[in-house]
Amino acid sequence: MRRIAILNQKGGVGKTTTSVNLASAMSGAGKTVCLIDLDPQAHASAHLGVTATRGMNTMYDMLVRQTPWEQTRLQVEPNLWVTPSSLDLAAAEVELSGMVGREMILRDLVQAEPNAFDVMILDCAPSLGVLTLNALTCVDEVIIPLQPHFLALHGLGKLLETTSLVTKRLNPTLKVTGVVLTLCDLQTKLTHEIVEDLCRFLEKARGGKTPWADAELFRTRIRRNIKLAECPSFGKSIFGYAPTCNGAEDYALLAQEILNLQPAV
Amino acid sequence: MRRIAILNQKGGVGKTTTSVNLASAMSGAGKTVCLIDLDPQAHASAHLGVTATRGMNTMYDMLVRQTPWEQTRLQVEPNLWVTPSSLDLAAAEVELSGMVGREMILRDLVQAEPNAFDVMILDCAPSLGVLTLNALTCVDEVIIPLQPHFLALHGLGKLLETTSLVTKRLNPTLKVTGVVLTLCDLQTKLTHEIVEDLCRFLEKARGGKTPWADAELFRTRIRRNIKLAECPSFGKSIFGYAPTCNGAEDYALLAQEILNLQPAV
Ligand SMILES: Nc1ncnc2c1ncn2[C@@H]1O[C@H](COP(=O)(O)OP(=O)(O)OP(=O)(O)O)[C@@H](O)[C@H]1O
Ligand SMILES: Nc1ncnc2c1ncn2[C@@H]1O[C@H](COP(=O)(O)OP(=O)(O)OP(=O)(O)O)[C@@H](O)[C@H]1O
Ligand SMILES: [Mg+2]
Ligand SMILES: [Mg+2]
Repeated sequence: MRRIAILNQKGGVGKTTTSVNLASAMSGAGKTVCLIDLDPQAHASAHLGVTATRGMNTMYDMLVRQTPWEQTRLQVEPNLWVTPSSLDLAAAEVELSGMVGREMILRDLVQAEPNAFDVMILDCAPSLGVLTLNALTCVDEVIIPLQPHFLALHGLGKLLETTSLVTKRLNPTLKVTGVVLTLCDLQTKLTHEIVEDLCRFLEKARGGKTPWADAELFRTRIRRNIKLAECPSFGKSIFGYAPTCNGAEDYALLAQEILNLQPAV
Repeated sequence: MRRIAILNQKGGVGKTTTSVNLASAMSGAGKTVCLIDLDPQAHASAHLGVTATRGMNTMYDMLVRQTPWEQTRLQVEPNLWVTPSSLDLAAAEVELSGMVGREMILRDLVQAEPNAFDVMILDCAPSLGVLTLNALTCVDEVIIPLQPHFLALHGLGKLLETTSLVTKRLNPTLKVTGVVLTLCDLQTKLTHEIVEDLCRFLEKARGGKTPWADAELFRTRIRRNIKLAECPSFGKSIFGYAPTCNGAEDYALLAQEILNLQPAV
């Protein structure tokens, strides 16, 4: 099972949009996929029309009550399952702060079913707290959505530093698979400057010992497309809402590029 | 002194862009302004060219060591001061979790100098944790930047609920002054739908007992404008970088609209 976290502590760079549409594109290509929502905002859940109701098990139950993964997921499309989040999850940061090995709770629950799916994708909150540490400890790969803006690039150093700490102390096999440009206006000067900065940075790190030594800038870039902002209100991925628009084309290409990168683990 | 928090736990809706450019527009209009950066990403600080160095007092010192406000601010423009943030602030969430009255630390430090400035503006992180609670406890007004997208509107209920709890338990005079539409593409159907939903919601609440009963949707809307995304890389507000562009016009208008709303407290 490939285990991928979609992560960037900068807010609003397209983490949820990428998680949901990547999961849907991969399940459309015949892979069995589970999307795990680790954001208390529960936007990945809402994006696929899932709202946590009383009695339904969510991510909160997994982390705070160690409810097995099997009991917290729902099927939403033929090959796609979702483990929903809820607002209670916001309390987990403080509730878990005293627990032994608090960063490893999710890893242990996922490892109980190591081949439950072909791919597992985790949508993270805009922070590097205990929820995100649980994600980084339980996956093998990180994909970083990045809007080609200065403030988004500014935080990349801290994000990579955190993955490096997790590799040293919690999860030695963790790697950054790549960075995907999102919300792209391909013509602007700013985009070119940011892309140049980023390529230079990744080039310099190549072959070193860091978790991002083999990271690449994905060839597929996600163009700005209003239909990607409209589809969450219908509880559908872009493939269920507007399957022929630029957004669907870009995410299908990105899914293909990621699936071609590695043999299924 | 008017005390305003710029707040929305949804990521990437323009909190930092609004805080910095509003502060700069108001200081340009002759008001003395202090911008306080409560986000561990320290983007408001970076936007104005301030990077916390060793030995410099930051927001972390204020909250964890109760360093007086006077010792943590720097002047960056003729009428504009900044209390910078730093990455250490991310640790404050757990470090403060056991402290008595942890939400009131900032309020007490600011109340030691109740008339230090005409206006104080707080930029918040994309979360509703202890840092944001400190902001809500120490201000009188909340301004909510909102991108007219479904996922941004989705979280508004939780944000308002949190302001209501703060009003009940920590800060009885807290009010939501208004919502400002940011990153606006005025032509799209989605914007019209979101604006209608929002107006209907605010209309229904009018005259009630909630902190948002008098909240309005500001007439000024902030249009999408690439220069607003370029200026942070020069360490300047939009007024220092491109004073005649749409972004500068929109934020100058918004500053006027807010200053006209209330007599200076
Ligand atoms: N390529 C795109 N074109 C147009 N709109 C987009 C695109 N990608 C994302 N959006 C919209 O931009 C906003 C931010 O995206 P999204 O919520 O996915 O980011 P995020 O990183 O998950 O945010 P958060 O930090 O709050 O979790 C959303 O309203 C989304 O609908
Ligand atoms: N009106 C605008 N036009 C174009 N770009 C904008 C506009 N407002 C903000 N931006 C850009 O959009 C991105 C998000 O804005 P910003 O960082 O201010 O949001 P935020 O809510 O503070 O994010 P976070 O949740 O990470 O704190 C930034 O790269 C910023 O430069
Ligand atoms: Mg998200
Ligand atoms: Mg910000």
